[in-house]
Amino acid sequence: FNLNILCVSQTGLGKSTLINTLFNKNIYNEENGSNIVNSTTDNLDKIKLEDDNNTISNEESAENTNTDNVSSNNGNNKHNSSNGNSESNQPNVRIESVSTIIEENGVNLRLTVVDTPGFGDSIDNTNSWEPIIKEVDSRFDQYLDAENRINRSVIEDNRIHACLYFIEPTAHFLKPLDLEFCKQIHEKCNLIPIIAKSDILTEEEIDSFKRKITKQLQEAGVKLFKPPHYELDDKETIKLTDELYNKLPFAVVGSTDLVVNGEGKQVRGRSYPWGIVEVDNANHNDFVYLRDYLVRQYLEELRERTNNELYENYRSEKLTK
Amino acid sequence: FNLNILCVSQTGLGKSTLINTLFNKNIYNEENGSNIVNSTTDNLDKIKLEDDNNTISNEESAENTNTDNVSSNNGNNKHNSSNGNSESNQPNVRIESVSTIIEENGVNLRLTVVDTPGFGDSIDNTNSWEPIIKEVDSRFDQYLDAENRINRSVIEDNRIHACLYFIEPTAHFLKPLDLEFCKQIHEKCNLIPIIAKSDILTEEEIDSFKRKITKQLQEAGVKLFKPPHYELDDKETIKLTDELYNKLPFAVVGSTDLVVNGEGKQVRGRSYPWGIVEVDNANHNDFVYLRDYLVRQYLEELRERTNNELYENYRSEKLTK
Ligand SMILES: Nc1nc2c(ncn2[C@@H]2O[C@H](COP(=O)(O)OP(=O)(O)O)[C@@H](O)[C@H]2O)c(=O)[nH]1
Ligand SMILES: Nc1nc2c(ncn2[C@@H]2O[C@H](COP(=O)(O)OP(=O)(O)O)[C@@H](O)[C@H]2O)c(=O)[nH]1
Repeated sequence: FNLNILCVSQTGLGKSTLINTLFNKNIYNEENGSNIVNSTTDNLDKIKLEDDNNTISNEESAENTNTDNVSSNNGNNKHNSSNGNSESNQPNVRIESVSTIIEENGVNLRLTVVDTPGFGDSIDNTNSWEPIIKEVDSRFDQYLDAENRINRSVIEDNRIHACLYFIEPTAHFLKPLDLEFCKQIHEKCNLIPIIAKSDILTEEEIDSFKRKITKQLQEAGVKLFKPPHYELDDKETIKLTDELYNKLPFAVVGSTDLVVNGEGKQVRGRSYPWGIVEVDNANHNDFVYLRDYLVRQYLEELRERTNNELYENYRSEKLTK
Repeated sequence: FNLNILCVSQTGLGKSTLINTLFNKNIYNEENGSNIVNSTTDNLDKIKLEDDNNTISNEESAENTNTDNVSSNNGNNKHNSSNGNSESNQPNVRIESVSTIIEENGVNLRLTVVDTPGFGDSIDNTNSWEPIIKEVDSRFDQYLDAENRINRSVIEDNRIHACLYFIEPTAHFLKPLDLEFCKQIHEKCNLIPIIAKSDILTEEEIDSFKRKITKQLQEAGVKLFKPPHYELDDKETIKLTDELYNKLPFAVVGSTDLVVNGEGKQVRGRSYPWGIVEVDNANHNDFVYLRDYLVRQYLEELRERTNNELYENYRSEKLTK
């Protein structure tokens, strides 16, 4: 089973922590059996080779990480000269992927997390979504090629099954970059937006922020991933699915640190002078709902919608061009 | 006594809340006797007139707020066309000022807070500091003109006495825009950087973040406001001054809401499911230190350094050009 998650976040929103929290493992540590690859669009064949061998030299990949990058520089060099700080002035979005084996409910899951360091981090972030969209498209293309071969017995599915988009917890509204990215991605990937580091918001602030975000996304015509209802679903199941969907965007907290909570129990959380935020406590944040949505309940649905709807749309658009 | 504070922050970092917390008054509410003016550089004469009359029509100024703006558009319209969202793509930094009377220690203080809505909020924030630097310079120019008049008996001091710079609490490092702005402003204003919404950070994260920020600022040659030592200061005073300075950037929390804390006492704070952050509790955040630094202990020092050092440098540079 493959699960390929695209994780889009500006630096500092707790992305690495959240991924490790979701899978209960430090997936960015190669000693845990992870392959770290700098998978810019040129390298996709290299990933495929590594998947077959599963023996990429960790030294070599660790060297490559962070040095290879796809710059979406607009060629607007006049910006650079006014500033002397050309590297950080223009968007410099890199695509990095980490693959590892996760055990989920006794099943081995081959997880790949595709990260986008540099997104939203520059002074000028114009078109910073382009390398990311390119990455998603190239994974569709790779699948298209594989489908067209004579021997199709085993096709590696490297397509993105879900996009986790990290929203900064300003408590006001989505920023222009957030909206632009969501509009670019939602018809190519199952989009699951989350409010990052939501322990900065009170319960009322979370409610009002969620309402504003939902309204902005609706007005922009952005579709979020919604698990389908099945004919044989009972009322309870349908109700649960809808309740989960209505919690979007999930307001989450991530932590792999263990702390002792008010009841003396050791839990994952963050310790402040005024109290302990518990990751797995549904009264403290939506982490458990995100985990159910993305990892536990709807893996099949995420993959099916990718294959039957998102990939098919891409394919027919490409073939009719 | 005039105190003019320049408040530079991207939207959503709690700027309005913090200002109201510092002065224990909703200064943005005109019913509290505030003058709200959209003081772009063209309007500085208008402010002066209003100060004299103190009767600007509140309806008119409320209308003007948010409609007048100084765009630091680089004329790079090719960005706009690729995006269809031209307003938010380019920097659109407005200068707004709010003036009000504050009573501090039995003394009436004429406070002016100059805000910079739009700073850091666009997809492309190149040169978004320019309208702000222009504002600071034009206030120096206004003072220069007043000094050159024949009748100099009363000079209104509209120069910026302190710049409060809001750092996003990512816990990683200063962003390129932060560094660029600090480099542009520190030789024109007393710079006091703060980590906004610091209740998102644990105590260890605050310590390590402060160390990184301090290092980055030092390496960039940025000077922060440091109260001087006086000959007659005793050891204790010198020690306290240095301790305050060493807490920079202050990691603050703002709130005008009253909540009941663990001891049943009514305090200003934020109420979370896992506990209450208290604004005025030095164990919870640096608010009381910021308040001492900016409002209680060093008003004279802030004004003196502005007059004797920052303004003098500006004046001699201008006159030697
Ligand atoms: N308040 C808060 N801090 C978090 C959370 N998750 C991570 N952090 C902290 O944020 C900082 C950056 O986290 P990291 O995962 O490295 O962020 P990344 O740059 O997005 O990968 C670290 O100090 C984390 O401990 C969260 O849910 N809430
Ligand atoms: N966690 C946290 N939230 C804050 C703090 N100060 C303000 N807020 C909240 O952040 C949101 C935006 O505050 P506001 O003052 O309007 O921000 P501004 O856009 O920078 O003026 C509001 O929901 C505030 O209650 C703080 O110190 N910590």
